[in-house]
Amino acid sequence: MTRVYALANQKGGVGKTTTAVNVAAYLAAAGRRVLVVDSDPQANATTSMGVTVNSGAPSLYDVLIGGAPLESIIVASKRPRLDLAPSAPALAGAEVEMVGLRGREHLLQRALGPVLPRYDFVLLDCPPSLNLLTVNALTAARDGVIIPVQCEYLALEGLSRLLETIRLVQARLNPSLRIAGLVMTMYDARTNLSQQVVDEVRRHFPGEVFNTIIPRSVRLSEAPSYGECILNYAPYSSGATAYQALAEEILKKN
Amino acid sequence: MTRVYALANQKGGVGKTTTAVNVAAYLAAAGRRVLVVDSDPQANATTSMGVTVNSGAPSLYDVLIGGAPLESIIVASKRPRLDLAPSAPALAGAEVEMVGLRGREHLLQRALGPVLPRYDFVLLDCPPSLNLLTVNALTAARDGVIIPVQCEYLALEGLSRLLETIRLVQARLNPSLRIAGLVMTMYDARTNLSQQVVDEVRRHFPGEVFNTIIPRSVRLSEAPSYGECILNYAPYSSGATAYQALAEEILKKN
Ligand SMILES: Nc1ncnc2c1ncn2[C@@H]1O[C@H](COP(=O)(O)OP(=O)(O)OP(=O)(O)O)[C@@H](O)[C@H]1O
Ligand SMILES: Nc1ncnc2c1ncn2[C@@H]1O[C@H](COP(=O)(O)OP(=O)(O)OP(=O)(O)O)[C@@H](O)[C@H]1O
Ligand SMILES: [Mg+2]
Ligand SMILES: [Mg+2]
Repeated sequence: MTRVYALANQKGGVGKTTTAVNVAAYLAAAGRRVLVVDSDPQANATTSMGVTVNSGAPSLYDVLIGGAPLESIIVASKRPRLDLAPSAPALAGAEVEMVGLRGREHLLQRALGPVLPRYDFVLLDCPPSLNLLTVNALTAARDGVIIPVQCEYLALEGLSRLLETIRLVQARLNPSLRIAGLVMTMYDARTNLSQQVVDEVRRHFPGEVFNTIIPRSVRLSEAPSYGECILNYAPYSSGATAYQALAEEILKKN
Repeated sequence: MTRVYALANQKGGVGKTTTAVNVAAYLAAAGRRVLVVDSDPQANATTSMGVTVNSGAPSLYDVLIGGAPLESIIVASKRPRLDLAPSAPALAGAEVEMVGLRGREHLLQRALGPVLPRYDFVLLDCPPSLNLLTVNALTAARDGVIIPVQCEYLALEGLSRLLETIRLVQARLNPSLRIAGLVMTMYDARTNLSQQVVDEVRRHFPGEVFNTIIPRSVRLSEAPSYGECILNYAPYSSGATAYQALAEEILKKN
């Protein structure tokens, strides 16, 4: 049974894309067939996986607005068993264009249907907002939402709004939506702040925070400039071992 | 003549709020009268300035959607000569509600008109997207947009899209919109990546990058948890001296 997760948090720069791309790579390395869907107009997941962002090439825009089948835009990544449904800048305009479409919140869920049998995991990378693109991902995420939480004070602030949106989507669009887990990211052991934030999040979400904490590691921020996941770029770095451990936790979670 | 700047970049977590709040504090400390307008539903600028985010209290939502005068929501901050027009979670819904309003891109510009004479500087903090809230800020920003750019590879990617949006707003909504400057943020001297990104941005934007580079400093990320700007929280930290220098550069720019 294919597991579909959304990576969502409207707070910007918390590690949604980095988590989606690197967890996907380790799941594929563990023998699973994995699809990453980039539903952010910034197309950072597309770039991070080494695929050129080309405003003329087929992208998720053509699927959501043009009605093209999802498999017509899927491309292979550099790693075996890891595919990508790329984004493009045109997706920024999709928001307004989707508002008028019937079943506008279910567009991604419907597009995913025919390709699910080909994958064991689907990871949906979201933009930093609670807009229609993110709602589409939350509606399609039948196994839940993975919430990256940066170990910073301001990142705590937005969690209650995210939970409210999740509750709304659960009530109206996707009854099986739940929190698959919160992932603490960019942990800096040299500061007290990081540990304070981790403790606070564990207190508010008992039992829902992944054990694996992702440390701040410059290798993780360098890898996208080479179009590589951390497994290819710096497999022995602290960021790599953390994402490997997180992928293993997700595999065990079934 | 009041100077109005927008702090915008659709890439998330690059330091828009941190720059708006701390530059505002140093401009006020230099004797200027300053207003920060928080147009992000996350309300991070509101929290960072020590104002409680309260979904029932008057906020920018009441101004943009309810037509309330801007001065009815303005509150004083802890520092003299520094005021805030607070945000609230309700602003997240404003996007859809504004789409149908006449002159929807000019709502903030019109609301600012009557209060401008009371201030020397107005800083508009934007959410991490190129939506109607950000377009409103770009339309109101008659002195230009200050673009925080995180010293990370992925932060480079989105700049061309931001420039396109600025060009569109310039052509159709605010002919005086220009780039007031790019601010390099979260510079980490221990990595090569930061310097590479700085060099790249200076190459692409000759003469438009502020000399001041904001270093990564944990004090800057701790300050919001006390509702304090860096000037109050850690005035001798590297982050504080950098934002002081940036405020001086902005003062000289006229
Ligand atoms: N653990 C980490 N250590 C160091 N840098 C990191 C780490 N995780 C992510 N980064 C870097 O921090 C920045 C933000 O991460 P990322 O882009 O994955 O966040 P995001 O939540 O997807 O952002 P957005 O809200 O813009 O979509 C990127 O430049 C990325 O390379
Ligand atoms: N120079 C710095 N050094 C260390 N931490 C910083 C620095 N600047 C900002 N931060 C922290 O990094 C995080 C992101 O910064 P901030 O919230 O200001 O960015 P933003 O662009 O406003 O984010 P968003 O896109 O969500 O609005 C915050 O937790 C902030 O406290
Ligand atoms: Mg992202
Ligand atoms: Mg912000």
